[in-house]
Amino acid sequence: KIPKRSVERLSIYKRILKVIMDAGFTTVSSSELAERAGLNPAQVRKDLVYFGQFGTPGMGYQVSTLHRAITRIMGLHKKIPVALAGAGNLGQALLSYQGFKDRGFIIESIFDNDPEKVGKMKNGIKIRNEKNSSSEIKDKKIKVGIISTPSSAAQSIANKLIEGGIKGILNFAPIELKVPSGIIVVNVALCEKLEMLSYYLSKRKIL
Amino acid sequence: KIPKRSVERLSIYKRILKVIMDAGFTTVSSSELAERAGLNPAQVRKDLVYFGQFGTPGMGYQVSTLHRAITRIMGLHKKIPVALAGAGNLGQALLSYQGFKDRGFIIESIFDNDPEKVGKMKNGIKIRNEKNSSSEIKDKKIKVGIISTPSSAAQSIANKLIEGGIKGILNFAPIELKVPSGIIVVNVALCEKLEMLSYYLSKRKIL
Ligand SMILES: NC(=O)c1ccc[n+]([C@@H]2O[C@H](COP(=O)([O-])OP(=O)(O)OC[C@H]3O[C@@H](n4cnc5c(N)ncnc54)[C@H](O)[C@@H]3O)[C@@H](O)[C@H]2O)c1
Ligand SMILES: NC(=O)c1ccc[n+]([C@@H]2O[C@H](COP(=O)([O-])OP(=O)(O)OC[C@H]3O[C@@H](n4cnc5c(N)ncnc54)[C@H](O)[C@@H]3O)[C@@H](O)[C@H]2O)c1
Repeated sequence: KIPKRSVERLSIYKRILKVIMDAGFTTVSSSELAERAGLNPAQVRKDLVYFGQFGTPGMGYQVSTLHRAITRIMGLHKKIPVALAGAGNLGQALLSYQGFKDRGFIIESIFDNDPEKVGKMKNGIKIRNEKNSSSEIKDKKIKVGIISTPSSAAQSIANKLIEGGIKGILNFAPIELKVPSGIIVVNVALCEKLEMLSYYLSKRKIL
Repeated sequence: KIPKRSVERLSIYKRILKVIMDAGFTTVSSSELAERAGLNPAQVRKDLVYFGQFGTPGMGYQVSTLHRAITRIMGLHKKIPVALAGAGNLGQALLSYQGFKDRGFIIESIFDNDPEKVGKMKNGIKIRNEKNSSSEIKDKKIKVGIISTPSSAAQSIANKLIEGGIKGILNFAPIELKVPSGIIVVNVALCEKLEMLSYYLSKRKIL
């Protein structure tokens, strides 16, 4: 079984390879990849071996070949339709975030339950009432959902997304979603990032 | 040197301990902590040993003692003032995010350069012009900053925050900030979370 951390690091390698490719380099060593990622070279080699045989010992990796291979392994070689539930402050920031579009994640459906928002256009898409979310997700065959509603609504909207056929959820609401097995939930807690900062600053007696 | 991953996991242990404490339990074993965190018990014990001697072998850990110790190690036992630069969609979502307040992170200054926003009150704080950011941060002795401006503005605002005395930055803008040594930058890339989802869904041939 591949450790979750190795999967997370694939994103980092892909991002670094893109920077190296754009700079015009065609090969890269595991120690250079490691240095740019703040890891050790053995960790980079160990991670990549989980996903296939890349590069030649002593010669490093072909940048565009490795980038394309990682992109395909992560399923990012094609457009991925996404449904967003909750078009408030956070939802609007996610809608206009270029980072999602650049990687092929296209928000195709937006749901809310606020009469002031339902029916309005956002980024070329009409916000629909969350009551219709299951049927629309089914029609559009969307498999990935983002929840940016208040916690009080998150479980009920998750149930509707799953009923419509969603299999993976990026959840921003600070509650533990109960989902059937086979459904993948990735939770985001930005506060843990600030906690990291606080730890390092207290260690240096700055805080 | 303590691995970054072990520091990140401290946040997870703290969150789980709080849930256990609220449920009325007074002790917890490393295997129960591990199960709730999706880790193995040896990893939990190894992580905690980096930070001190907790618990008694065979008896587990005292929940409130361990929770208080981790909170203090992370510098979260006191209020931490934060400066926010960029009061757009993402900035507004971060301003109203209860998760920051619950952990003692209090946004005390907000900066923007949009004349429509400067001077307006948000969550009881007046949005100030980013031109005055250094002097206000200095006066309020703020050490932690959040950047939620467009990439084009992120480096120049980072320089102003650092000039004012900020030592740790949570950066949402998708650019690599160049900062003097001693300044800690934690970058957030929510797209990497969607990439994780995509990897697991393609492995199951759902995407
Ligand atoms: N995890 C993190 O790090 C993080 C950071 C910021 C915000 N948040 C969370 O994200 C969520 C959204 O935050 P926000 O600042 O955008 O709040 P917001 O109030 O601005 O937006 C919430 C939106 O959800 C809509 N909504 C409510 N019930 C709904 C339902 N049943 N179906 C569909 N839409 C519904 C509302 O009408 C509103 O448009 C909150 O749960 C907040 O705690 C999390
Ligand atoms: N990392 C992630 O996962 C993620 C997710 C969503 C958004 N983002 C990023 O967050 C940033 C903000 O996104 P948004 O949707 O809130 O954009 P937005 O346009 O709604 O908000 C940006 C705000 O910054 C202000 N601003 C511009 N120049 C400034 C300056 N020099 N000083 C102070 N304020 C200034 C603008 O006036 C505006 O209020 C963008 O860089 C976006 O790419 C990142």
